[in-house]
Amino acid sequence: PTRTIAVANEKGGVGKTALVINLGAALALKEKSVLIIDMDPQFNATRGLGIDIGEGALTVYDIIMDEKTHIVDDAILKTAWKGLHLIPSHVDLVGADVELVGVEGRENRLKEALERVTIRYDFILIDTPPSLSLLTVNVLACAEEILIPCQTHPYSFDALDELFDTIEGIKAEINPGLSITGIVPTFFDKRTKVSHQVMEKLRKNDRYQNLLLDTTIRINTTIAESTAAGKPVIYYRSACHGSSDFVELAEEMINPG
Amino acid sequence: PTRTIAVANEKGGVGKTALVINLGAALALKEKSVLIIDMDPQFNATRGLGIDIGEGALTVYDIIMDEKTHIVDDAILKTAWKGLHLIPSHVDLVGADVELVGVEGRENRLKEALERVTIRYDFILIDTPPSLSLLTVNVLACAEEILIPCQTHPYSFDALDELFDTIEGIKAEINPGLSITGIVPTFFDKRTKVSHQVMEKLRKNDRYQNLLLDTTIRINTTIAESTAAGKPVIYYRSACHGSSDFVELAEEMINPG
Ligand SMILES: Nc1ncnc2c1ncn2[C@@H]1O[C@H](COP(=O)(O)OP(=O)(O)OP(=O)(O)O)[C@@H](O)[C@H]1O
Ligand SMILES: Nc1ncnc2c1ncn2[C@@H]1O[C@H](COP(=O)(O)OP(=O)(O)OP(=O)(O)O)[C@@H](O)[C@H]1O
Ligand SMILES: [Mg+2]
Ligand SMILES: [Mg+2]
Repeated sequence: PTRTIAVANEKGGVGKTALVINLGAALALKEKSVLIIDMDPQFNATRGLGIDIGEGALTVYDIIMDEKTHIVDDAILKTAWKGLHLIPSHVDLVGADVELVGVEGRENRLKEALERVTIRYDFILIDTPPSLSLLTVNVLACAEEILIPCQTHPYSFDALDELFDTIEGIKAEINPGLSITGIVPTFFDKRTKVSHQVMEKLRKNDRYQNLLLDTTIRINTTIAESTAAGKPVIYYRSACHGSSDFVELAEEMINPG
Repeated sequence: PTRTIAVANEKGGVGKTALVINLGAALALKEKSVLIIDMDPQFNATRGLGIDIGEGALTVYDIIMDEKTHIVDDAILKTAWKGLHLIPSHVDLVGADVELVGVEGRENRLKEALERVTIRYDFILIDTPPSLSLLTVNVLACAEEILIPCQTHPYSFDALDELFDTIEGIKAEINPGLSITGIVPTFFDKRTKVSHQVMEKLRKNDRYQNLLLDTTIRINTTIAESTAAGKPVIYYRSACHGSSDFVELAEEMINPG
């Protein structure tokens, strides 16, 4: 069965988009078929995959706002890498929250759209914006799993409680099938005190300790460089920390310990 | 006259909160009176200043949502450092966008509240969430200046165009007095190609090149460590890159080159 995974943390800049692009590419490298859905109005996942959507191309905005007309498969783009597809985002998505206020079932728009996808994927990874607004709720309403990148900095750790509360609310009211697959520490720098402090806090916390994945994504400037090249890091420079960490994460996702 | 300065960039994690807290503290060190306003529902500026608001304390949510009753001065807290005051944020602020939909003049709620502040400040610095939603529009509607932290990473540079377009829209329709004081490069790491690439792009771009401030905030893990201690970095460790960069920025703000 397809694994639909939301990647979310309302704290900004913790590595959500990096995780979606690079885990997606690493899974495709292992012969999995992967669909990335970019639900961030800043369309960083679309940009980071080197995709420049022309005028008139279908985006995730169209499939959420306009239920009946669009054939969702038409919005799916092939990336430059085998097995890695994308439904791109668009800046117009920023208006969806307000445009859908008061609309019945607005939290299930993405879920209904994805039910119309006819292509079968092994993994669907969904990037979210840095907030717990309607766009993120739409993603949590349709995903079965959620992967939480946690930058090893204090503010990112502090954001987890609110995120966990929101997930419990979604489970209770909208999507009982949603479960947390794990917390992935990101930007880990073994030279800094703050990284070790936050890892320690994650390991000691009753709510989070059993959800910590084995894989940690280390700080690695090659990951940032690869976004300028519009490539996943494994195709930008395969021999770097970033590439090996995301390949390890893909293995852990396929064969949980 | 008081300088009211918005610190904004819709890209997440670029150093907005770090700028507000640490520039604010450095200005107070130079005998300026400073009010920080935390307009992020994740209340990182409140946390980073070591403030734990008790139940029932007035926050920026109260002064925006409930115009008539609250005396805004009552929401102002003193921090541990002379000359540095704060109007704290609260998680309830996340609902303001939707709660104010359709309300006449909702974009000017913060502006009207600030007009009722009786204490005179030299600087008012306002932290914003990573989006261009109603909360950020409220801040841009009342500020005269905007300071834009730009992480020296590609996505942060890419976010500038949309931000500049939004600012032009606000100037045309809501706040003709708003002007961009400058772009502050952040997380600059002289060892990495990506930092130099982005600096080069900023210097070559017609729209941004004349707005680049002289001061660059270098990457410095002590800044992240100081947030765990709930202190501005100049009071956490005065002899580090972070402290000297923010002191330099304060000097540049007081005496523009
Ligand atoms: N492990 C890492 N090491 C170094 N740089 C990284 C790492 N992961 C991500 N980055 C870079 O740091 C920046 C922030 O990461 P990214 O944009 O993926 O975070 P995000 O959570 O998606 O941000 P937003 O909240 O704005 O959506 C980007 O420039 C990215 O390329
Ligand atoms: N120059 C710097 N060097 C190293 N770390 C920094 C620097 N500036 C900020 N940080 C740290 O990086 C993280 C992101 O910065 P910060 O939270 O200030 O960004 P932000 O733009 O306010 O994020 P958000 O979009 O979530 O509001 C924080 O943990 C912060 O302490
Ligand atoms: Mg992102
Ligand atoms: Mg912030």
